[in-house]
Parts: sequence; C-alpha cells; structure tokens
Amino acid sequence: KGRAIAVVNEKGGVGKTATVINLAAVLSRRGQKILVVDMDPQFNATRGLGIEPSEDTCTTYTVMVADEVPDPKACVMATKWPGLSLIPACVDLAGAEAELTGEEGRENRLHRLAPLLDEFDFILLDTPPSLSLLTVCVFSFAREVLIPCQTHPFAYAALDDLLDTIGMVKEEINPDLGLCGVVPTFYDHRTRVSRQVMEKLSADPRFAGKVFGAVIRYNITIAESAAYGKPVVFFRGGSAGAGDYGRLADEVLARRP
Amino acid sequence: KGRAIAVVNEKGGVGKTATVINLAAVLSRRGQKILVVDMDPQFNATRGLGIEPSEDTCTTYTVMVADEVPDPKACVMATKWPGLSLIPACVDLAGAEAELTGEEGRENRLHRLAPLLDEFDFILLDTPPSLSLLTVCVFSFAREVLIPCQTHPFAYAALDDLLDTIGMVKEEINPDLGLCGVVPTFYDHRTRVSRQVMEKLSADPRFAGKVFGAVIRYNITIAESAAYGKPVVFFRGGSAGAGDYGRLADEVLARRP
Ligand SMILES: Nc1ncnc2c1ncn2[C@@H]1O[C@H](COP(=O)(O)OP(=O)(O)OP(=O)(O)O)[C@@H](O)[C@H]1O
Ligand SMILES: Nc1ncnc2c1ncn2[C@@H]1O[C@H](COP(=O)(O)OP(=O)(O)OP(=O)(O)O)[C@@H](O)[C@H]1O
Ligand SMILES: [Mg+2]
Ligand SMILES: [Mg+2]
Repeated sequence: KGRAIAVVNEKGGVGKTATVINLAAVLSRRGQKILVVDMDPQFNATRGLGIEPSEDTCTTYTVMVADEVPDPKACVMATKWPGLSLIPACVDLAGAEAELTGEEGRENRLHRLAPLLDEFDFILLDTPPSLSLLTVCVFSFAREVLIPCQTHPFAYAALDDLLDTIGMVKEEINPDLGLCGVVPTFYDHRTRVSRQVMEKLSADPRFAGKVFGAVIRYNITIAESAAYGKPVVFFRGGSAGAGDYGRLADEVLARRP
Repeated sequence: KGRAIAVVNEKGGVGKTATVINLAAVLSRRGQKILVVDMDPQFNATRGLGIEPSEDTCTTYTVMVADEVPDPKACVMATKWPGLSLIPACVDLAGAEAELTGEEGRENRLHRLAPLLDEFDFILLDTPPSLSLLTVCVFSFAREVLIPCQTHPFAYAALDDLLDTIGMVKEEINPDLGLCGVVPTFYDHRTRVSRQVMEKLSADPRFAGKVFGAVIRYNITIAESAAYGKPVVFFRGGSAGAGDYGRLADEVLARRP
C-alpha cells in the first residue's frame, strides 16, 4: 500500500509547497508512482507543477463538497512528467469549510481518496498555513506528517501548536498518524539565526531521531523554478535545491513507517 | 483621528509581521503614537515585540468574543519602547471564528476599538495568512490596506484573490477601505526572480502609483531580531532592514489617505 504523507506547518512561507513538489519530483525520477494532492486554496502546488485549473477540472474542492465521489481516479490528472500525477486545488476550496458546516464526519472527506492508496507508492498532500478543517481532513487521511521548519524563530515557535494538534487528531480522529520527520528549510550556515534554530531542533527531545540529516538550504533557484511551473529538480537539476531534495528523498525512502 | 492600516497578504511568510513591528517601531521613534493590534493566532507580532501573553492578559481574542468591551483602553499594553503600545494575540484566537458562528455582525467586532482612534496616530493591524473571519474583521475596521509582496512568483499571484476580497469588503462592509500601497519585500537585486516580480508589480495597472519606492531587501538581521523580541530598528539600527523600514515610514507618513 502507498504511503500518505501530509506536509504541514501552520507558519506561513516555510517551504511546504516547495517540499511537496520537489520531493514528489525526485521520488518520481526514482521510479516511484507519485500523487500530489493540493489542499491549499491558493493552489501553489498546482501552479508549481505548471497546471492552471480550469472551470471543469475536478479538484480537491470537488472531492470535499460533492455528494459522492464514485471513482477518485477520475480526479487524478497527469503532469508533464511521467509517474507524477496531481489532484489540483482551486480558489473555491476556501469556501469548503463554510459549505460543510454541520455536516457529519466532514473531517473524513478525504477518505474518498482511499482507493488511490493502491495505485500510488506515495501520496503527498500540501496544506494551507492554518490548522483549519482542510488541514484536519489531511491529518485524518494521512498516516505520516512531514514538517518543513524554516530555520527562523517564528517557524520553530509554531511547532508547539502543531504538535498539540497532531496529538489531538491522533486521539480523536486518526490513531495511525505518526511523525515522519522534520526537515530544516531556508538553511544558511553563515547566519547565526539559522545555526541557533538548527541547534534547538537537534536538541529538542520531542523530535529526537526525527530531524532529517538532509537540510534544505536557502536557494533562490527554488523560487525561480516556481515562475516556470517546474519543480527545481526538473528546472535545474544541478542546483543546490535539487541536491538537497534528492538527499531528503533518500531519507524518506529509508524511513518506512 | 488616527490612521488604521491593515497589513495583509494571504500568502504565507511574505513579511506581514516584520512590516507591522518594524514600521511601528520606526514611526514611534518619529514621535508618532502607535498601537499594534495582533490578529494572528500565532501571535508573532506579540512575540516580535518581546511579549509573551499570559493567562490573564486581555488579548484580541477577548475583544472578539467578550459580550462587551466597555473600555478598549484596558486591552492596550505597553511595550519596552515609549510610544509603542500593543493589543496582543494568543492561541485561543484560532477558535474565535467557530465561537462566533451565527453571531449577527461578527465581522464588525473590531469596531469595539474605535475609541482608540482618538488616542493613537497609527493603529497597525497584523493578520494571519488567510482571508477568513479574522482578516475580514480587520478589513471592516481599517481604512487603509498595506500589502507586503515578497518578490517571488507565488506571492505576486496571491494578489488577485486579495484584490477581489478587498473589493467585496468595500462593497458590502466598509466603503472607506482604500489601498495605502504595496511594499516589495525579500528583494534581492542580484536575482532574476526578484527583478521579474518587481517589474510585474511596477507595470501592473491595478497598482499604478501605489507601489512604494521603498523596497525591503532580503536581510537576515530582520529574522534574527525576532529571536530577541525586538524590531530590527531597535536591535541593530544600522542594518539594511532598519534603513529600508525607515524609508517605508517616510512614504507612509507622506501618503495620507
Ligand atoms: N529553500 C528555499 N530557498 C529559497 N526560496 C525558497 C526555498 N523554499 C521555498 N522557497 C520560496 O519561498 C517562498 C515560500 O515557500 P513556499 O511557498 O513553498 O512555502 P509554504 O510554506 O508552502 O507557504 P504557504 O504557507 O503560503 O503555503 C516561495 O516563493 C518559494 O518558492
Ligand atoms: N526582508 C526580510 N529579509 C529576511 N528575512 C525576513 C524579512 N522579512 C521577514 N523576514 C523573516 O522571514 C520570516 C517570514 O516573515 P514574517 O513572519 O514577517 O512573514 P508573515 O507574512 O508575517 O508570515 P505569516 O504568513 O506566517 O504570518 C520570519 O522569520 C521573518 O523574521
Ligand atoms: Mg504553500
Ligand atoms: Mg505573520
């Protein structure tokens, strides 16, 4: 069965989307069959994979609000790269939480994607910078959480709330949810702030054995690749970003739950 | 009467909080009386001003959910710096939207702060990276919107949705809401991606005459200052960040609505 990994951090701009699209890209080049599920109403993972959702595309909004989803495979679309598929998001997704107010079991809507676990080796889910219903739905479906942590003080502070929420979900909704690991991002060894946060992460007993050895360095090529709708590994394979995400993929493959 | 300025961009990590605390700090040094209102449940503006909210502190959560707020001045707390006051946020604020479901006029809860407009020259409001109720409340109260735009593709793309929302609020809730301006952030003239986004902003008819001449450069001292609970202008006055926010303050002062 495929591994469903939620990429989450309530702090904004820490590299969630960059991690989803680049980890997906590297894993697909290693022969893994990958599905990216975009659960952010700003649909940056969709954009970052070069896709502009149209009116009649099936999106995660459809999966969330439709009366039923008889065949989730109908929502999966191809990208330019073999082995890398996507269920896109769109701006309507922002309205899903309000539209589902009062609906019984609304936090389990993504279970409609369960049949896809037999079709893919990995399902990577991108989330918005909040711990609202969309993120809870992702936590309900996934079995692992991967936390990008920008090596800045605010991003490290956000981990308290995130761990509380994961604990609550594990108790009340999804006992199988576990921590895949924490990946430091925007790392710059020359700056004291990066080193300080890195030290805090490595010394933090809550993440003992869970901080990836692979560190994603600050690398503007990652931001640049987004302008071309390509993961950095397909945009400039020799860049620092491509190398860092390659090392992360190795570790994720080695850490089966 | 004081100027109420909302600092908003749904995209995460673009420098909203950095802009609120550093613009507030510079303006307070120019003799202006400043109030920062933190409407982000992650309370980074509160943390960035060196304050850790305690159980019995009055916060924006109190302002939002209390039955009444007879005297908003009771919620204002001092910071270490004269002329710079704060209404802090706390993690409970994340629950305000659910707690106010169905409440008539919930989007106008911040009007409870209206008497403070006679006490301060500027009220700067920080927002979370979403266009949910908390941000709508800020839009309902403020008269001006200041948009930090990271010079990366995803942050520029987020402006479409933001302008739509501002338009909707202007029509339905607050006709006085206007655009103070767009300030480019994380700018690095050496990178093509920064220059490309900057060109797009400058050429965009929607922002004609509204893009600040002051540009906030990528400057790691800004992130570092957050670890010490100080705005960069008080942490290292000679840094690039302090200089850039000084120039922004000049322009904001010159652009009365
Ligand atoms: N290691 C990196 N070095 C430089 N830029 C990066 C890096 N990782 C991501 N970026 C860029 O920084 C910005 C923020 O990253 P990204 O959008 O992936 O974060 P996010 O956590 O998904 O944000 P949000 O909270 O808004 O969803 C983007 O413009 C992205 O292209
Ligand atoms: N010009 C800059 N150069 C370098 N780092 C910066 C700059 N501005 C802000 N930062 C740092 O980058 C991170 C993101 O900025 P900040 O938290 O202010 O953005 P935000 O838009 O408020 O994020 P959120 O969407 O999570 O509220 C923080 O760690 C901050 O200290
Ligand atoms: Mg994202
Ligand atoms: Mg912020």
